[in-house]
Amino acid sequence: RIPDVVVRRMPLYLRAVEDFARREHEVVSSQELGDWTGLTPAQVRKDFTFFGEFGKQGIGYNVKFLRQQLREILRISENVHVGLVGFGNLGRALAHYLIDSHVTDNPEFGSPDKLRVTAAFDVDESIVGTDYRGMPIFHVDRLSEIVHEHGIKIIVIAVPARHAQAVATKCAEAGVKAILNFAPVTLNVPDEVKVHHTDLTLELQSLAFYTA
Amino acid sequence: RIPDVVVRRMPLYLRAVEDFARREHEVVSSQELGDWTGLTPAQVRKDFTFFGEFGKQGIGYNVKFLRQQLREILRISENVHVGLVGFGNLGRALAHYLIDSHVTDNPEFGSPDKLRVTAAFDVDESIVGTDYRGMPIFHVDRLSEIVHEHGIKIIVIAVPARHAQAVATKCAEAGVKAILNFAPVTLNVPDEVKVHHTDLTLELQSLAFYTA
Ligand SMILES: NC(=O)c1ccc[n+]([C@@H]2O[C@H](COP(=O)([O-])OP(=O)(O)OC[C@H]3O[C@@H](n4cnc5c(N)ncnc54)[C@H](O)[C@@H]3O)[C@@H](O)[C@H]2O)c1
Ligand SMILES: NC(=O)c1ccc[n+]([C@@H]2O[C@H](COP(=O)([O-])OP(=O)(O)OC[C@H]3O[C@@H](n4cnc5c(N)ncnc54)[C@H](O)[C@@H]3O)[C@@H](O)[C@H]2O)c1
Repeated sequence: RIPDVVVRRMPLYLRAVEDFARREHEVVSSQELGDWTGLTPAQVRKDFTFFGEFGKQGIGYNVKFLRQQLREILRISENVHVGLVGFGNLGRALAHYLIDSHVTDNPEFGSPDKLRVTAAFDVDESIVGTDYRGMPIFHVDRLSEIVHEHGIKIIVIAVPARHAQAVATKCAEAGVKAILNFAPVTLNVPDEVKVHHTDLTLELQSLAFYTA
Repeated sequence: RIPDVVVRRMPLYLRAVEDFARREHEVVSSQELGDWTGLTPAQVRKDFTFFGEFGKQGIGYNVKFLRQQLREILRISENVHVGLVGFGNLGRALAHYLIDSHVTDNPEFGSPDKLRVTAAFDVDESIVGTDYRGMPIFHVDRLSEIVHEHGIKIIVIAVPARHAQAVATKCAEAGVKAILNFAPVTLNVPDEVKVHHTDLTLELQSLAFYTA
């Protein structure tokens, strides 16, 4: 079992390796990867040991090989379907970002093409049955049916805090594997469902340091 | 100078220490802090060396002393004023979250009381001049004037990508110290302005790992 905190760092390592590949480096050391991601070289090496052999320690990692390994680990080349529960302010902003943003001209940003938001869910009768740029908005009662039909593996929860647990339970029952939770509550789900919680106040808090 | 990636980890260390304090631990080791935050004990010790002496290595860190030090570093007890530029989908969701959310009953969530969003800015004439739960919405042309009047130190940028750089430049000229940028563009600002970029697709990408 790979610790979740290591998995969370993998997209960052992939961005670093993509950047070294763009700059035509053949080899990259754990020191260089550490400098790019802000970790000690020992932390980089320790993280990589969870995934088997990535390259010869002596002269560093082969950039092309490492990139391919990381892309496979993160299933970058597979279509991963995402569902969005809650189409309020945050839900609309996320849909706007995930559906429109990979048209940005900057390769560093924009959602990876293969992460597609294929459906949204809500309870508000005035938006259920409509669509956003081709993405249908269903009533949340149809979550299980649509998760199976669309092969949705990840659900983003953007509902008010008091409704988040009920939504998470529905997701687990529907066979969803992973949840990105924005509501400020700790969700109880079975072990086989992975929950990541995201909190923008952590970002703001670290910025307070610079306000001296 | 403390590396920014270390500063970004400080709120996480603070949450860990608050949790140990809640569970009435007197002392906490770098191993325990590492387990909680998902870092190696060596990474924890290395991060802490940037801030001077936090405690005797032998038996670990005194929880109360470490908590106080971290709260001082992150200016937790000072009122830090935040401005929000862009009051569209994301701006409204952030205001809703930062203004309403610290009424949540769960101490682990909710924005730190002292980070207060005191003003929003936009260009849309239909919302300029109105307010959201007491927070006034000004025209972005008044950014510099309001930043001084309110003593705003941090700006959150939630405008479309093509307008983000112009907003960042206005912020730097107005003396803003730190920017949390949501737009998918790299901002050019003078060195004394700190920019953190947040990207929800990194979170989604790491979750793709669990969809096997
Ligand atoms: N973690 C963060 O940093 C952060 C930032 C912003 C918002 N949030 C959180 O995100 C959530 C959404 O915020 P918002 O501003 O978009 O709220 P909102 O009220 O604008 O939108 C919520 C939407 O959820 C829908 N809804 C309610 N119950 C539902 C259910 N059972 N199933 C499906 N849909 C349901 C509502 O109809 C509405 O459309 C809140 O929990 C908020 O605290 C977190
Ligand atoms: N990083 C992420 O993960 C993430 C997630 C969601 C959205 N976003 C980004 O956040 C930004 C906002 O998204 P949204 O869905 O809220 O867009 P939106 O179009 O709903 O809102 C944008 C708002 O900015 C205002 N605006 C435009 N130009 C302005 C200017 N010069 N000064 C002040 N206000 C101005 C508009 O009037 C509007 O109210 C976009 O850049 C989007 O890509 C990023």
